[in-house]
Amino acid sequence: NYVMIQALENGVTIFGLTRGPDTKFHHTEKLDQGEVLIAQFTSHTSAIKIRGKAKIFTSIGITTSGS
Amino acid sequence: NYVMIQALENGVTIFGLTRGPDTKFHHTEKLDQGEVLIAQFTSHTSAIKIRGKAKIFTSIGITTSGS
Amino acid sequence: NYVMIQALENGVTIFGLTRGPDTKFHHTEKLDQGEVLIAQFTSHTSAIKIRGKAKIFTSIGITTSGS
Amino acid sequence: NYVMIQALENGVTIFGLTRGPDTKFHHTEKLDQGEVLIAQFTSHTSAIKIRGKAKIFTSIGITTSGS
Amino acid sequence: NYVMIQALENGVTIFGLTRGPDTKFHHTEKLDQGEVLIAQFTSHTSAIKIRGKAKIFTSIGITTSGS
Amino acid sequence: NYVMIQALENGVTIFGLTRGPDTKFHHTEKLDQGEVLIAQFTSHTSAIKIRGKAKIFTSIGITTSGS
Amino acid sequence: NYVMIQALENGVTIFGLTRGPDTKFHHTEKLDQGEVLIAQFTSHTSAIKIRGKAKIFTSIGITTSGS
Amino acid sequence: NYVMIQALENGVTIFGLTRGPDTKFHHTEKLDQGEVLIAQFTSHTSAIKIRGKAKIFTSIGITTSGS
Amino acid sequence: NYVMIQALENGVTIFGLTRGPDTKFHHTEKLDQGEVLIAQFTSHTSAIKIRGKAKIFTSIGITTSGS
Amino acid sequence: NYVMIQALENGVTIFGLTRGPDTKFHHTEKLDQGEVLIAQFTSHTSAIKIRGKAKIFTSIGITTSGS
Amino acid sequence: NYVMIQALENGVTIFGLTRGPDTKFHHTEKLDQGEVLIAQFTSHTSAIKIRGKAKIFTSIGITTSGS
Ligand SMILES: N[C@@H](Cc1c[nH]c2ccccc12)C(=O)O
Ligand SMILES: N[C@@H](Cc1c[nH]c2ccccc12)C(=O)O
Ligand SMILES: N[C@@H](Cc1c[nH]c2ccccc12)C(=O)O
Ligand SMILES: N[C@@H](Cc1c[nH]c2ccccc12)C(=O)O
Ligand SMILES: N[C@@H](Cc1c[nH]c2ccccc12)C(=O)O
Ligand SMILES: N[C@@H](Cc1c[nH]c2ccccc12)C(=O)O
Ligand SMILES: N[C@@H](Cc1c[nH]c2ccccc12)C(=O)O
Ligand SMILES: N[C@@H](Cc1c[nH]c2ccccc12)C(=O)O
Ligand SMILES: N[C@@H](Cc1c[nH]c2ccccc12)C(=O)O
Ligand SMILES: N[C@@H](Cc1c[nH]c2ccccc12)C(=O)O
Ligand SMILES: N[C@@H](Cc1c[nH]c2ccccc12)C(=O)O
Repeated sequence: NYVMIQALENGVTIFGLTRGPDTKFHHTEKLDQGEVLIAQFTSHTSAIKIRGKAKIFTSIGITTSGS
Repeated sequence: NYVMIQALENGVTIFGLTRGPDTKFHHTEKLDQGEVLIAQFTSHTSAIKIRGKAKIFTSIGITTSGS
Repeated sequence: NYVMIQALENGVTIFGLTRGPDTKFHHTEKLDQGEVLIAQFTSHTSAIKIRGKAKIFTSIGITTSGS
Repeated sequence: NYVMIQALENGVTIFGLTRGPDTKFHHTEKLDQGEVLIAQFTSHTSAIKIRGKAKIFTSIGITTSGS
Repeated sequence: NYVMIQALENGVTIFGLTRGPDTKFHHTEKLDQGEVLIAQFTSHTSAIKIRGKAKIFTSIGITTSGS
Repeated sequence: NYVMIQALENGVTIFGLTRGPDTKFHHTEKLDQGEVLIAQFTSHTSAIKIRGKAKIFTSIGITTSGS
Repeated sequence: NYVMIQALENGVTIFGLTRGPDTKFHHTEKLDQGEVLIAQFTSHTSAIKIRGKAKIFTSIGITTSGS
Repeated sequence: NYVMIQALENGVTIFGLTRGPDTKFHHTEKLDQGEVLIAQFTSHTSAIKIRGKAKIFTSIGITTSGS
Repeated sequence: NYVMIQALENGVTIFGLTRGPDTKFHHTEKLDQGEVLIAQFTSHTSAIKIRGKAKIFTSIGITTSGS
Repeated sequence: NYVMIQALENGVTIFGLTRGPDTKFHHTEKLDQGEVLIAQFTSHTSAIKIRGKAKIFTSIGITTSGS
Repeated sequence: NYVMIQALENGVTIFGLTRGPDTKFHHTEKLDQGEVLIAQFTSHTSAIKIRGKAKIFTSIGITTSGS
């Protein structure tokens, strides 16, 4: 119940969206090229948004964002 | 119990539909080309609608909307 | 426990049928060509009816309605 | 824990049978050719009967009724 | 935990046997050729008996009764 | 957690053995050739004995009794 | 969590061993050639011993005792 | 959550080791050639030791002891 | 629900990010070349960030960070 | 949730390590060549150490210690 | 949810890291060449660190540390 995001360029941005009736960004994590974030869905995070070029691994498939 | 949506053009719109006796849009998320949203079904979201050209990954299959 | 429906023509109609002793339509969602709805079974929805030409993805198989 | 029924002709009839000590029809759903019903087993429905020509998808196999 | 029975001739009979210390028929369902019954095991039904020519689908195998 | 027994001759006998400290027959079901019984293990039945020629389907294998 | 034992000769003996601090035989079931016993592990039976020539089906493998 | 042991010679010995802070033999079962014991891990048995030539079936592999 | 990280160079840094409304680093683990850390997601750690060249094993895929 | 250890030489030693804040040996089991121990992880044993030449079967792989 | 570590040289060190808000070493286990440790994640251990040349088996992959 987690996803893995590997930045393929500097400045990749990962947004955590709030769980609940409102949907806002509660956290923004910046990754430089090569850095990896492995992040769960949690009681505070029910959606994750990725901006910039990154390889994204999930249990339902793998894709490259930014292209 | 999450889906991944990757915008293949600017202006892709993702609607969260309310869980419960009524079905309304509680949130609209706009994606630009290449951006990715990974979103769970939650106690507030029991259906997701996608408008525009996007690659959609789910545990029951992969498709491209907008075409 | 969700299904994905992709409209292959305008005017595809998706009906949510009520859970419980009575079976009525509690919601009707209209899709235009290319639009996608991903919908769960819920405490209010125990059956889903689809009218019109659409690709339907489920864990028990994939079919094209309307034909 | 649901089945999918796609009508291959007009007038396909789907009966919901009551859960409990008695077995009666609590709901009858009519499908025209091409229409699809995706229906769960529920606290009110413990058996489903299909009359007419339809493609039936279940987790234990696929068959065509009416033939 | 359900089975699917498709009648291959008229007059196929499906018996529901009671759960509990006694084993009796609590319901008899008649199927005409081509008709299909999809039936769960329930708090009232712990065994199912089939008489006549029918295709029987279960999670542990498929067979044709009556032959 | 059920088994399926298809009689290959008349007079196939299926015994339900009691769950608990004692082991006795609580029910005997007779099958004629071609008839099928699909039976669960239950709070009253923790063992099943089969006498006569029958095809037996279980999750751990398929065999033909009586031979 | 059950096993299936098919006697390949007369006089196959199946012993149920008691669950708990002591290990004794609480039941002995005799099978004639071709007869089949399908038996669960239960709150009274935590081990099963087989003497004589029989085919034994389990989820962890199949073997022939007595040889 | 059980193992199956088939003696390949007379005098195969199966020891049940106690669950808990102490580790002692609470039961010793002797098997003659061809005899089979199918034994669960239980609230009293958390380890099993086998001495002599026997075929051992487990969910994590099959081996022949004594050699 | 754990991941394995093997450092391919000296100075690989693994950050544990806090679970809850705030997202901060609660622990930083340094690995020298060849060293391996196997780390769970926990009630205190809901995201893990990796900086430097390392092989990363997860249930959703394997990648090499730092490149 | 158990492992199987088969001694390939005399004097193979299996240590049970205590669960909890301290890590000590609570039991040492000696195996002679060919003997097999099948041991669970328990409320008292959260790690197992093996010294000497033995074949070790686990759900995550098989190896030969001592070499 | 355990891992297996087989030392390929003398002096392999396995550290147990504490579960909770702090991350410290609560135990250090030394292995000589050929020795094997099979260790669970527990209420006291939420991360494991390995230093030295060893083969590491996990459910998410196998690797050799120290190289
Ligand atoms: N706040 C929303 C966030 C969300 C999750 N999945 C979504 C899908 C579409 C739109 C919003 C969302 C929720 O918890 O439900
Ligand atoms: N409010 C509805 C939304 C919904 C979920 N699945 C559906 C299928 C069809 C129509 C509406 C829905 C519910 O929670 O049940
Ligand atoms: N109200 C019905 C709806 C339904 C679900 N599955 C069905 C199958 C057949 C007919 C009706 C249904 C119920 O909750 O049970
Ligand atoms: N009322 C019955 C309906 C039923 C379910 N499965 C069956 C099989 C055979 C006959 C009837 C049934 C019950 O809930 O148990
Ligand atoms: N009344 C029996 C019915 C039954 C289920 N499985 C069986 C197998 C054999 C004989 C009878 C049965 C019970 O609930 O247990
Ligand atoms: N009364 C026994 C019946 C039984 C189940 N499995 C067995 C195996 C062997 C002998 C008897 C049995 C019990 O419930 O445990
Ligand atoms: N009375 C023992 C029976 C048993 C089960 N598995 C065993 C393995 C070895 C020896 C005895 C046993 C118990 O319940 O635990
Ligand atoms: N009494 C010990 C027995 C045991 C189980 N697994 C072990 C592994 C090694 C040594 C002893 C054991 C316990 O229940 O934990
Ligand atoms: N504090 C956040 C950390 C987090 C987990 N997954 C995330 C995804 C995106 C951003 C932050 C996070 C939480 O527990 O939810
Ligand atoms: N006492 C420790 C034993 C242990 C389990 N896994 C470990 C890994 C490394 C070091 C020690 C351990 C615990 O229960 O947690
Ligand atoms: N004390 C930390 C240890 C830990 C587990 N996984 C981690 C990942 C990164 C850093 C530290 C950790 C915790 O229980 O959460």
